[in-house]
Amino acid sequence: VIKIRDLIKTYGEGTAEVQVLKGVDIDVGRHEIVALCGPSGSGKSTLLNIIGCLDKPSSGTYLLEGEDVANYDRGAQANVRLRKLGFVFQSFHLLSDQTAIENVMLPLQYAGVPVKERQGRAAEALARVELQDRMDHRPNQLSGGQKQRVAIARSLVTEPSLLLADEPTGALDSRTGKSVLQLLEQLHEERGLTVVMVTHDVEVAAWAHRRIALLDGKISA
Amino acid sequence: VIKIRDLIKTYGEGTAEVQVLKGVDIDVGRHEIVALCGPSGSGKSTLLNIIGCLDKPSSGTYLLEGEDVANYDRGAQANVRLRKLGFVFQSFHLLSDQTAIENVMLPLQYAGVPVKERQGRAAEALARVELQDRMDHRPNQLSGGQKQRVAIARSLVTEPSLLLADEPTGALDSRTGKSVLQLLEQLHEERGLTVVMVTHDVEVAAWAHRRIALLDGKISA
Ligand SMILES: Nc1ncnc2c1ncn2[C@@H]1O[C@H](COP(=O)(O)OP(=O)(O)OP(=O)(O)O)[C@@H](O)[C@H]1O
Ligand SMILES: Nc1ncnc2c1ncn2[C@@H]1O[C@H](COP(=O)(O)OP(=O)(O)OP(=O)(O)O)[C@@H](O)[C@H]1O
Ligand SMILES: [Mg+2]
Ligand SMILES: [Mg+2]
Repeated sequence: VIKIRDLIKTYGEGTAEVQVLKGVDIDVGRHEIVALCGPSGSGKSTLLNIIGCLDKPSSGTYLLEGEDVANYDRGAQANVRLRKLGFVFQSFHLLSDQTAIENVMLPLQYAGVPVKERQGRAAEALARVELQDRMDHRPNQLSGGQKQRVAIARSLVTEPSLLLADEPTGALDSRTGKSVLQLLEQLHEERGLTVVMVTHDVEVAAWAHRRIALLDGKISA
Repeated sequence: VIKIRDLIKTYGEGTAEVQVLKGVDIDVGRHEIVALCGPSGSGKSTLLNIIGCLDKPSSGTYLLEGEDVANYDRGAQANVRLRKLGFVFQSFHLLSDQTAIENVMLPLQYAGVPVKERQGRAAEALARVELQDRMDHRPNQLSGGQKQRVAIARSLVTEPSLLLADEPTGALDSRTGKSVLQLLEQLHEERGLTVVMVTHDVEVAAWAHRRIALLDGKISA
């Protein structure tokens, strides 16, 4: 599903240049659940954003289900994301002027799903993360963990085959975090969902099938 | 230091009314390190915001170092925060158009500290959270855990006697999180810092002197 070779990502220029990813190789197979771990600032979000076609590498190759996406333009990247991916951002990126259910309906709208079906699917996605009582709240009327769960619901509502999640349980208490993992487990069994998740949580990393450690921009395990 | 009785916080009206805090009593003594724990949505951030004079209760009393702050107006609240508190927000609230060091200098500017001293103290605060190499980066050039550490540095730069922190290690890996706790431990020993921190992390809660559990808007332990 994911094949990455010699990935390099550099920010800035001249004396301000920072090489964040220093030649990364990654393989993720269909239906795998992979945890990406590493210290703060090691490059995990940067790597996940490139995998999620939200950013481009400075150099290197990236094949997503055999498609050579590393050098796609913005329009093509958006197209890949809509067709194939769900993404949970480290800082959620919800629209502040829309309710929880409106935020979750948005990807379905981009996919051309009719409004009645959008509403039903979004409501169901929110119920699965225990937010049925918060559907009409806007982000500033939600707790940190509730916002995170809206972001999770939004990432799954289009039924993607690949979920990319940046610290998806970071704002959740232990019980709520476990129930999110159970949801992903269930989708994995029912639909063969492939998951790459960044996590600091040792228990979440242990739950995954495999762990990849990133240290100072390089894979160390 | 903190004396709270019968605290109630309600949002919304009529059928949309949500009673988030349902009569909370809390005492925090000088130099105590208290962890506030509870499920997602239980009211922890709401309670911490009231303690931090960022919000007002719907009813109940709150004495901060003997000062009756529950019904202060916005100007008086801002004054209390500047004089007494450091606050680490769950979503950091950094200024996106300012660098890390400028963000950390800001509270000192409000406190009337001269610019050379502001720069020195802000640089030192950032060094203590291991961000000496990221001082001139703006928030969108920082990782999640780096932003969190900037927020921590900013909360401590005015040398407050009371630190209120909403999930201050939530975005940090285990080692970086421990070094933040060591910093707080050190400030506690050197200056008698009092700390109330919301946390989902069992190890952070264990490190505190005492734990308060919030369940559905009420203290349960
Ligand atoms: N402005 C608001 N209007 C209506 N309800 C609100 C508002 N702000 C917060 N709430 C509700 O208050 C409850 C408590 O929110 P709070 O942010 O205090 O929870 P929390 O314990 O910090 O949760 P988390 O661990 O997820 O951060 C939540 O159920 C939330 O939906
Ligand atoms: N636009 C940018 N310009 C310069 N440096 C950047 C930029 N974006 C990120 N960085 C740097 O790249 C490094 C990696 O960032 P990244 O967000 O990938 O880390 P991370 O592993 O996700 O960390 P965390 O666990 O704290 O979220 C950091 O040191 C950060 O300062
Ligand atoms: Mg990150
Ligand atoms: Mg909270």
